[in-house]
Amino acid sequence: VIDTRGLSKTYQMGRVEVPALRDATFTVERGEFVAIMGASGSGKSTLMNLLGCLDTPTAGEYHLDGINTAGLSRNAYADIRNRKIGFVFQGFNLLARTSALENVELPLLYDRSGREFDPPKAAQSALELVGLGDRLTHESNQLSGGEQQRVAIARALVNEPALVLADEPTGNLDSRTSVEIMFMLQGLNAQGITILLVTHEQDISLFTKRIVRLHDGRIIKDEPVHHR
Amino acid sequence: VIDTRGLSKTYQMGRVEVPALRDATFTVERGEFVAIMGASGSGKSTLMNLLGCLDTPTAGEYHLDGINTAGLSRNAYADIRNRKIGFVFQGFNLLARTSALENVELPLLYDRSGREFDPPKAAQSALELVGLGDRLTHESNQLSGGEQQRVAIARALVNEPALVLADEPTGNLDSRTSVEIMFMLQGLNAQGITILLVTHEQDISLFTKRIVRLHDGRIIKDEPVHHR
Ligand SMILES: Nc1ncnc2c1ncn2[C@@H]1O[C@H](COP(=O)(O)OP(=O)(O)OP(=O)(O)O)[C@@H](O)[C@H]1O
Ligand SMILES: Nc1ncnc2c1ncn2[C@@H]1O[C@H](COP(=O)(O)OP(=O)(O)OP(=O)(O)O)[C@@H](O)[C@H]1O
Ligand SMILES: [Mg+2]
Ligand SMILES: [Mg+2]
Repeated sequence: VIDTRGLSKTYQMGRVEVPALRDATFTVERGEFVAIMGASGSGKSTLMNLLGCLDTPTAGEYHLDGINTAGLSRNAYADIRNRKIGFVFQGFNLLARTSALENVELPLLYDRSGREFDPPKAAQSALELVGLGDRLTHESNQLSGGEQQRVAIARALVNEPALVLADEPTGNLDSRTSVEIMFMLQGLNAQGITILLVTHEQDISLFTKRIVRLHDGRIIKDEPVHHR
Repeated sequence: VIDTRGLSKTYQMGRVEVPALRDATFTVERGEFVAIMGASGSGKSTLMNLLGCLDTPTAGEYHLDGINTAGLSRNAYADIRNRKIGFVFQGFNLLARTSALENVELPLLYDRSGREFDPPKAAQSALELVGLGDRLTHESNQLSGGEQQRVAIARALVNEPALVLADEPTGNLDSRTSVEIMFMLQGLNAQGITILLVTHEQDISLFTKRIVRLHDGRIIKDEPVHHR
């Protein structure tokens, strides 16, 4: 599903260069469940944004499902994103003054894959899956931090993507709610959905099957989770 | 420092009432270090916003430093906040298109306590204290999630408040950076600064001296941290 070679991203700030990701080479097969870990500022979100086709690399290659993303137009990039990828943003990225239900319906309104969806019904069941069945009408600023985070998770899952990229999906959740979300993600993975999940919590990484560790923009470790 | 009696907050959404905080009665003395814990949606941020004079209760009393906050005008509320309280927001609340340094200087530009500050110097040392000495010129969207969170922490500390209210200050930080922040907060507490900190992580609560646990808007537990 994911194949990167020498993937790099250097941010340009005036004359200063910030090499956020350097030379990342790794492969993820269909159905894997991978945790991306590393210190604050080590390049995790930068990597996730490249894998989610939300940003373009400054060097290296990224093949998604065998397609070389370098050759794609902006529209093709957006199209791949909407069809194949569910992205959970570290900052949630919910629309303000919009209800939880409407936020989660949004991807279905843009879906052009030809699949049949009933947006309000699909959105409601995605919100029930993350424990927010009683918060459907709340707007983003009428929800707690962890509730907003769970709306962002529901939105990423609602159009049944083949690949889920979740950036710190449990950062604002208490342990019990985090475990519920991780069991839910394990269930999706058991159905064949490929999941990459950034986390800084050791306990959360133990729900996955492989850990890729970043340090200063480089992959320094890539090994299976041992306790299984 | 903090004395609440029957403190309650019910949000009104059209005809629906959401009782986020019910009957919270507790006292915090000067120099205490308290963790506020509880499930997602249990009322932690609602309580912190009331204690930080960012919102007004729908019932009950809150005395801050012996002053009954019910009798205060909006200006007096803002004045107390700027002088006495450093607030770390769960969503960071940084100004966009503004550098880390300028974000941290902001409280000093509004400070009317008469204390002498050198804003750029004070802001730089606050950012160095949280490990961001090399990110002073980055704007908010040029910083990682955990770096933004640390700018929010530095901003709350820069005008040397007597009371620090931190809402999930380590939610986006890796373990090592979290520990550095907790050691830094313990150091401030040892100098007599009163700290209330919302966290969902058990490990983080062990750096504090007392845990107040919320469940569905009520205080169900309030006890010292045992291992000390
Ligand atoms: N403005 C609002 N209008 C209506 N309901 C609200 C509003 N703000 C919060 N709520 C609700 O009140 C409850 C408590 O919210 P609060 O933000 O205090 O929770 P929390 O304990 O901080 O949760 P988290 O750990 O997820 O941040 C939540 O269930 C939320 O949906
Ligand atoms: N647009 C940008 N311009 C300049 N520098 C940036 C930009 N975005 C990120 N950076 C820098 O690149 C580095 C990596 O950022 P990234 O967001 O990938 O880290 P991260 O591993 O996700 O961290 P965190 O765990 O704190 O979320 C950071 O040090 C950050 O300051
Ligand atoms: Mg990040
Ligand atoms: Mg909260």
